[in-house]
Amino acid sequence: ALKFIIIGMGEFGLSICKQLAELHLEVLAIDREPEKIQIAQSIATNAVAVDATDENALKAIGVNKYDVAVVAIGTDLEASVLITLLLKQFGIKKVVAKAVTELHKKVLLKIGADMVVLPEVEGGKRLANSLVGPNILDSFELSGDIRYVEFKSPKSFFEKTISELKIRNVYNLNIIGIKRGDEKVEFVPAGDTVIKENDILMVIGEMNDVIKFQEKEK
Amino acid sequence: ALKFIIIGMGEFGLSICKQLAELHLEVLAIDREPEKIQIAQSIATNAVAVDATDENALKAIGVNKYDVAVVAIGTDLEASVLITLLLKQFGIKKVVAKAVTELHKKVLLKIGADMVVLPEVEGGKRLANSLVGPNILDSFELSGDIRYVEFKSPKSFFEKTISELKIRNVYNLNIIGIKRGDEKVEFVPAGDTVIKENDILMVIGEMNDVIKFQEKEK
Ligand SMILES: Nc1ncnc2c1ncn2[C@@H]1O[C@H](COP(=O)(O)OP(=O)(O)OP(=O)(O)O)[C@@H](O)[C@H]1O
Ligand SMILES: Nc1ncnc2c1ncn2[C@@H]1O[C@H](COP(=O)(O)OP(=O)(O)OP(=O)(O)O)[C@@H](O)[C@H]1O
Repeated sequence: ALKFIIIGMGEFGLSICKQLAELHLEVLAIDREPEKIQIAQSIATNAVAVDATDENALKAIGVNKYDVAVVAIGTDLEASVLITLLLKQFGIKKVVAKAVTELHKKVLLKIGADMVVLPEVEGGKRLANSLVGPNILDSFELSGDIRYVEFKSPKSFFEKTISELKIRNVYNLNIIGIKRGDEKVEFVPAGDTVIKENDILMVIGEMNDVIKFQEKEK
Repeated sequence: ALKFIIIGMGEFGLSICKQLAELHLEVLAIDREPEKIQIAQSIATNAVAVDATDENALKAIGVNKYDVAVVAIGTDLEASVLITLLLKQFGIKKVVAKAVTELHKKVLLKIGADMVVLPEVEGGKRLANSLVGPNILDSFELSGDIRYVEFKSPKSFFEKTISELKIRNVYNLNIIGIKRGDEKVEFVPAGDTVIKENDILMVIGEMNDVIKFQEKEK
């Protein structure tokens, strides 16, 4: 199983530790502040207070034994760049770094980060997409050009079957699930499924088609 | 069409403005710092420098005319609580607030926020999920109990059809799309589709089933 090292116990780093621990994975938490390590102790497999820009300290912890590292430091670009460089030097296969701006991201990718995430920017985009239609409950990019949208069934859909509505033909969207009250989700529903009032439709499709539908919906 | 007011031009708030503007929606950007408003001017429909805790200033801008407001202030809980309260008082139907911790979230919900988002915490959880398997390219909660996973087709799947693999029966997962190189995504592929090396499988299912599959994968 993969072994993880997370550096920087801000809300982002701590949340990563929590989720990995919940999946029963081995995770080492690093932060230079003892109080942050105190909190991380009860969450991560191990937690050590060190300054991650200190090459000797990293060596002493044996960072080279880890498969994946996340540099979860947002405010100090210099530190996150230096730490990323050191971790790649130590041979860690996958180093993910947090960035706050697109410029930070460019720098981190140039110096060797395998992946860069911007939780604030990505979260803002996702929230915006979910707010554009009163019927839209959630909406985000699945990947590349594909978007997922979850919305309350519009009145015009009530009591019609999926085939009848020709959703694929008319809207170029695909219904991949229907949520009905507390019932289990019906995944990839059959064409003769009748859409009811209060059904929540889970749809995927290409960006342009989903946006067209969202704009039509609002 | 809905009219939006975004208060707080940090990376999160600014990103919301960008995305709404890209969808051709009317958005007013608010921040008390003029330099932040300078940046927002080129992105939002309108941008005004005011202290959003000032009830008279909010009245003067005519906040009551807006349908959706986002209070994108993370570090100052007092300010975000006060602003949320004022916006609800002014009659804005949907007020979304950013929070940094779960405790902040509880407070904001109690005082009337319609929705609270934690971009750092949610981003951390999502990143963790996408890191757990070497073949897993992305993974996140679609909603409630349902998770989406994108992963490189495992060797054991090559040259077999979807029906043959009995993915629904064996893993209780649903293939909702296949990405093959630069080709368009094939949504809801037919059961006789043959899975090839390098295919990226887009799968949805309930949390437990996806986690079981992910743990088996790693
Ligand atoms: N050189 C370093 N070595 C180890 N830990 C560090 C180093 N520099 C910063 N940190 C730690 O990284 C953590 C996150 O730093 P950051 O400045 O990004 O905080 P933050 O913006 O509040 O994080 P978040 O947005 O995730 O809540 C802090 O707990 C800090 O102590
Ligand atoms: N009372 C207020 N009225 C208007 N704007 C405010 C008020 N208080 C704070 N802001 C603005 O909110 C913005 C975001 O504040 P915050 O302290 O959350 O910054 P941040 O953590 O850097 O944001 P982000 O994480 O989104 O980048 C700042 O630009 C700040 O000027």
